[in-house]
Parts: sequence; C-alpha cells; structure tokens
Amino acid sequence: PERKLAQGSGLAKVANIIAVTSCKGGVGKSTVAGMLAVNLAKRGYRTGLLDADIFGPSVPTLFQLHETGVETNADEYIVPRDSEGVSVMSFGFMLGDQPAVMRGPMVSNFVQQLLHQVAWGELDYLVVDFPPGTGDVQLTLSQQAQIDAAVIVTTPHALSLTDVRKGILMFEKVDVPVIGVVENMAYFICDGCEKKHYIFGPSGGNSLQERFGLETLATLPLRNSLQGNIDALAATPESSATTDAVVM
Amino acid sequence: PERKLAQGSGLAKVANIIAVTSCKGGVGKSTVAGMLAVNLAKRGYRTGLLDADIFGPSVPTLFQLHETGVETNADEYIVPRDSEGVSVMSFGFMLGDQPAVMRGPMVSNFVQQLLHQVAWGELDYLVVDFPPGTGDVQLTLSQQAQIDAAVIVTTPHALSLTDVRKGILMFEKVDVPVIGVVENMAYFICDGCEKKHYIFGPSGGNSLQERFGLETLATLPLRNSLQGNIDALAATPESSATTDAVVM
Ligand SMILES: Nc1ncnc2c1ncn2[C@@H]1O[C@H](COP(=O)(O)OP(=O)(O)O)[C@@H](O)[C@H]1O
Ligand SMILES: Nc1ncnc2c1ncn2[C@@H]1O[C@H](COP(=O)(O)OP(=O)(O)O)[C@@H](O)[C@H]1O
Ligand SMILES: [Zn+2]
Repeated sequence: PERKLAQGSGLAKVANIIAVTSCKGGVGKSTVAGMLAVNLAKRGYRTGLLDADIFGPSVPTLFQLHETGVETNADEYIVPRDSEGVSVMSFGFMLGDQPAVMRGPMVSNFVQQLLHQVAWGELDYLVVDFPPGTGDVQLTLSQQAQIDAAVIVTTPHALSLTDVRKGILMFEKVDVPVIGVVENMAYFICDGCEKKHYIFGPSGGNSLQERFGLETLATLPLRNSLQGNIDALAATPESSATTDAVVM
Repeated sequence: PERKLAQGSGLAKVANIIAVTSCKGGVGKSTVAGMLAVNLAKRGYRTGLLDADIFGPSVPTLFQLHETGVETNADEYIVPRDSEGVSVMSFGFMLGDQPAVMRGPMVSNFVQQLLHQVAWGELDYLVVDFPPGTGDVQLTLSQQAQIDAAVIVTTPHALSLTDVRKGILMFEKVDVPVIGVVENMAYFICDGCEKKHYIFGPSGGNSLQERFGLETLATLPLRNSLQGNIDALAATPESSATTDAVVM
C-alpha cells in the first residue's frame, strides 16, 4: 500500500505490515508472532519480525538469541539479525537481561528507531509483535508502524468480550482491519493416549463471531515445553491456518 | 497482632490478614485466594475473603455470585455475603458486568471502604486477593490492609526472577513476611491414562529457593474447566499444603 514515510525510513520497501496483538499478557501473543513469521519465511516470503514490546521483549527467548549488541551498517541503519530465515529486531538485543527502565517519550523514541532506523530492506511481510493491551500505546504504535492488518491472540480463560471490543474499536480508529482471532492454549492432546482435553474450558470463537463478526483463524493446542522451539511450533498444521489467513 | 486502626474499623476483630499476590495477571492468583479461603473455612476457622482487585474483580465468577447489590446494616456497615462458608466481599457486587472506570483517588477510596467499612466481625483469617503486580498500588494496599503475611502465586511460564525480587523488596519495605510461593499450572495429569505432563516446563521452585530462600508451599496442577468449581478445587490434596503453610 501507499505509505507516507519520512525520507529514508527503513520501512520504505516493506510490502505488508501485520500486527500481532492481545488484550492481556501471557496469552502467547509473542509465540504466535514468531510462529507466523517463521511460517511466512518457510513459504518463501521475505519476512521480518519486529519485537515492539520494549518492556517485555520476547524475541531473544523465542529464537534463543542471547548475545547482546546491535550492528549498524555504513549508512547508520541497524542491521536486523537473521534467525530461522526471518530478519528479527528486538530492543532485547540492546538490553540483555535487564528490564527497560524508561518513560513514555524515550520509549516512543526507541520504537521509532526500531521501525524506521532498521535496514529492513525489501520485505514481503513485516510482523510486528505489539505490547499486550488495547490502549493509547497500541493506538499510537499502529499509526507509527503503518499497520496494514492485525491479528488478535486470545485464550479461552483470558477471553474478555469487553477487552476484545476495546481492541476492535481501537483498530477502527486507525483504520486497521482485524483479520481475525487466534485462540491459543485451546486444548491439550495427551501424547500417552491421544485424549483431547479442553483444560481452560470451551472455545470462545462462537461468541466472537456472533458479537463482532470476528473470525477465528486458528485454534492452537497447549504444547509441552515450548521454550525455544519456534521452528517445531511453526511446523504444525494448526499454525498454517493463521499463515493462510494472513497471506490470502 | 496489635493493629493501629481508626475508631470503628470493620477490621478491628480480624485476627490474621493474609495477602494473596502475584507479579503478573492470569497466573491463577484469585483462584488460589478463593481456594485458600474455602479450605480455611472447612477447617473450622472463621474466614473472610476480600476481593481487592477493583479493576478485575474475580469473586463473583469464582463463587458464582452474579447478583449485584450490596447490603448495609443498621450501623451502615456493608454486610459481606456468605458463600461456601466464607464471608466474601468484592467491588464486583457493586459493578456487575461493567468494568470499573475511575482514577486513583476514587479507587483508593473504595478500597478503604471494602477494608474498614465492611462488617467483617470476628474472623480468624481474612484473605485479601490483591491486584496483580508488585508496584505502589500493592505497597499502599499492604499498609492500608495491615497485611500480616503474603503468599505469591506464580506459574512455570510466567515466572520472572526479576519480578519476584521486586515483589519481595516491596513487601520488605512494609515489613510483611512472605510465607512462600504457590506454583500454579505446574503440571497436568491426563484422566485418560494418568500420564503427567509438564506443559509449561519444569518447576521454578529451586531457583526461587536458591536465589531468595523462598519456599514453594504447593505445586498445583492444571485442572479441566475450573470455572465456578471452587469447592472441588479446595478439596484437593495439593491445595491443603498451601493452607497448612498459612495456618502454621
Ligand atoms: N500453546 C502453548 N502451549 C504451551 N505453552 C505456551 C503456548 N503458547 C505460549 N506458551 C508459553 O506461555 C508463555 C507466554 O507466552 P508469550 O508468547 O510470551 O505470551 P505473551 O506474548 O502473550 O505475553 C511462554 O512461556 C510460552 O512459551
Ligand atoms: N490450575 C488451574 N487449572 C486450570 N485453569 C486454571 C487454573 N488456575 C487458574 N485457572 C484459570 O485461569 C484463569 C485465570 O485465573 P485467575 O485466578 O483469575 O488468575 P489471576 O487472578 O492471576 O488473574 C481463570 O479462568 C481460571 O479458572
Ligand atoms: Zn492420556
């Protein structure tokens, strides 16, 4: 799409910018963002992943990239790292293990850098991992990052229709279409006997469809010890469904 | 313990005030608080449960108490409701389904009411369900509520040693001893074949013991569809361990 970008923005040659969002923390939003990025790369798309959660960066853990330090090129753009075929950038590469301690204006400054000052190059898709929530932070970020479409990640037990409604309204304000919802931790299949367990209760998909016309793009299972196994997760059939919806 | 209470405070005859806290939302803190209160009541202690999470009240859902409206007695004290043998009070009884929309001073006003303006009567234990987090809100609440001891609820995947450290420091500032940690969602036992699954990874108990000398009071399993089944959850052997630690 036509972008209004400042001269020299690193986003200039990025075709599609997809936001992966959530109403609450801990629902697996970052995991889904990573999984989506890896899947897109596996399908041959040039893909980037921007970890925009300054206070809770997840990319280093997700992709097992624990070395700190950020490289800059001759034109002083930050060079993203390559992992599992995806160009990744995270504030976590600058922080290491320390939590970010800073106020609003400085945060927004760093986010601007991660968006426009990174040598993203020519990408088909840039996946942006949002900080959890549906407030002003997310609204501003949607505008700054020129988001083309958004996905909302939920779980059966964290689903709050009030919160989802807030999120939808927030995206409407900035003209960002919500492709749909990914329901994570929806069930668990025992590898001992194949029994399917709806541990956190029934899926919330129907009420989302009825209330908001929101489609459930995929229903992802609870998996044993996901830590650091983004490639294995991306290889699952359920994760393909999310990628299909984004690519179509 | 000796309490410095304003004249006529509803807390005047409450013997022990126990805070159930967490560093992040969604770890099952309210579930553990409810379970602890029900267990204490089952053991014959006169028990109260104060839902101090104004923005995210959980008691109505947990105890299936969906009628709104709050009763006051002749002395204009709020009368707590009786459920499963526990005297419960929650801002959710005033709100119903609507989320609270208010600022700091008003919140602190309502919390003061729920603490001192409720006819708690003579209680052996008052369990206070804190809002999630380890910041100023929790610090102020610890002081206002005259907390005698605290329990921290975690999960294997939400465990952040940095956050736990913040929480410990916060409680130290207000001289509140942390009894220990309850690790929730630690494993899942398939009822089809009895296989034990550590879905969210290994227990974090050892590092908590080593780093902070924090004891793990209980390791609670993931259970199928907990919603509204506080009594069933309280009846489990794992939940007894938490109650033992509080009572000793
Ligand atoms: N489907 C799943 N099965 C098991 N664990 C999961 C699943 N999805 C996420 N997790 C785990 O839950 C935790 C939170 O996930 P994360 O992606 O960081 O959530 P968020 O970005 O919403 O805070 C992580 O430890 C992650 O490995
Ligand atoms: N051990 C458990 N097994 C299954 N579901 C759980 C467990 N503990 C909590 N839950 C569910 O997780 C959700 C969050 O629990 P809650 O007690 O409200 O957490 P918090 O107070 O930390 O936000 C609720 O839907 C609850 O029923
Ligand atoms: Zn089984």
